[in-house]
Amino acid sequence: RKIVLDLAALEAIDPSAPIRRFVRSIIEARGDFNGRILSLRHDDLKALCTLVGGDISTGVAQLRGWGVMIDGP
Amino acid sequence: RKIVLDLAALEAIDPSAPIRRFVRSIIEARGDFNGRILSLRHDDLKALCTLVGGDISTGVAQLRGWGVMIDGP
Ligand SMILES: Nc1nc2c(ncn2[C@@H]2O[C@@H]3COP(=O)(O)O[C@H]4[C@@H](O)[C@H](n5cnc6c(=O)[nH]c(N)nc65)O[C@@H]4COP(=O)(O)O[C@H]3[C@H]2O)c(=O)[nH]1
Ligand SMILES: Nc1nc2c(ncn2[C@@H]2O[C@@H]3COP(=O)(O)O[C@H]4[C@@H](O)[C@H](n5cnc6c(=O)[nH]c(N)nc65)O[C@@H]4COP(=O)(O)O[C@H]3[C@H]2O)c(=O)[nH]1
Ligand SMILES: Nc1nc2c(ncn2[C@@H]2O[C@@H]3COP(=O)(O)O[C@H]4[C@@H](O)[C@H](n5cnc6c(=O)[nH]c(N)nc65)O[C@@H]4COP(=O)(O)O[C@H]3[C@H]2O)c(=O)[nH]1
Ligand SMILES: Nc1nc2c(ncn2[C@@H]2O[C@@H]3COP(=O)(O)O[C@H]4[C@@H](O)[C@H](n5cnc6c(=O)[nH]c(N)nc65)O[C@@H]4COP(=O)(O)O[C@H]3[C@H]2O)c(=O)[nH]1
Repeated sequence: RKIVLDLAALEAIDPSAPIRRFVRSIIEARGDFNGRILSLRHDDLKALCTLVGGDISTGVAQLRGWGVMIDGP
Repeated sequence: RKIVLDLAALEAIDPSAPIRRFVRSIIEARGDFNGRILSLRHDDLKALCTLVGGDISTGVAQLRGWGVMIDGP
């Protein structure tokens, strides 16, 4: 499943700072300044969940709970 | 270096059929029907060169010779 993040929702979640830094580095590597949405590789899920501080199921639950994942596992 | 292919130029090169099939599979996986240009991952270079029938330097030389690589190694 494609991981799709809602960038506006992400900005509003203070504790998501480590995720925002990761997202910012991908935005800059691409030059993708659409500002609304960012699709990431399935392979990035592990890194994202580690940055949230848990394993895959904890990380996905947290991202869902924050309302920042438009699409994902 | 990003690998960027010129899709119009590629269509005109008969012996590039294996490359065109690889490119078509990525276009369909993405739903990317812009039809002019396709950027591929640096990691795809090995697969591309194998499909051209050689190692990396032979494959890159062939893609350059055909005029289908807008940007690459
Ligand atoms: N639609 C689509 N296009 C793809 C995909 N994979 C690669 N590309 C295209 O191929 C270019 C080069 O990819 P790269 O060498 O892996 O080089 C990439 C990669 O190292 C990194 N990067 C970009 N997006 C992501 C991401 O979502 N996850 C990860 N882990 N790295 C990324 O930044 C570099 C530059 O990215 P771009 O400027 O976007 O440039 C990308 C993009 O135009 C894909 O799954 N879908
Ligand atoms: N996952 C995803 N990422 C997107 C999408 N639209 C834009 N991006 C990201 O935002 C960067 C800038 O896109 P751009 O200004 O539209 O301008 C783009 C576009 O006009 C064109 N381009 C280059 N490669 C491709 C390609 O493989 N497919 C398409 N459709 N356009 C490409 O060259 C410019 C630079 O492309 P990139 O190096 O790929 O860099 C792209 C890409 O990393 C999208 O729908 N999905
Ligand atoms: N080897 C190879 N495979 C490719 C390429 N383009 C697409 N794919 C395959 O097709 C799937 C869907 O690509 P997408 O619709 O562009 O959907 C992509 C795209 O929106 C975004 N993405 C991933 N990497 C990049 C990147 O380097 N640059 C940009 N701009 N977007 C990326 O994340 C989404 C999910 O990526 P994945 O889970 O990895 O899933 C990708 C990947 O398995 C390519 O150039 N080379
Ligand atoms: N800027 C940006 N937009 C995103 C992203 N994820 C989703 N979208 C939006 O949602 C649609 C599907 O994106 P995709 O799955 O990456 O699937 C994309 C992607 O695989 C590819 N694509 C489009 N533009 C580019 C580009 O500039 N560079 C590359 N590498 N691929 C592109 O063509 C497919 C269809 O693109 P669209 O019809 O334009 O429509 C795109 C775009 O409007 C993202 O990470 N960044």
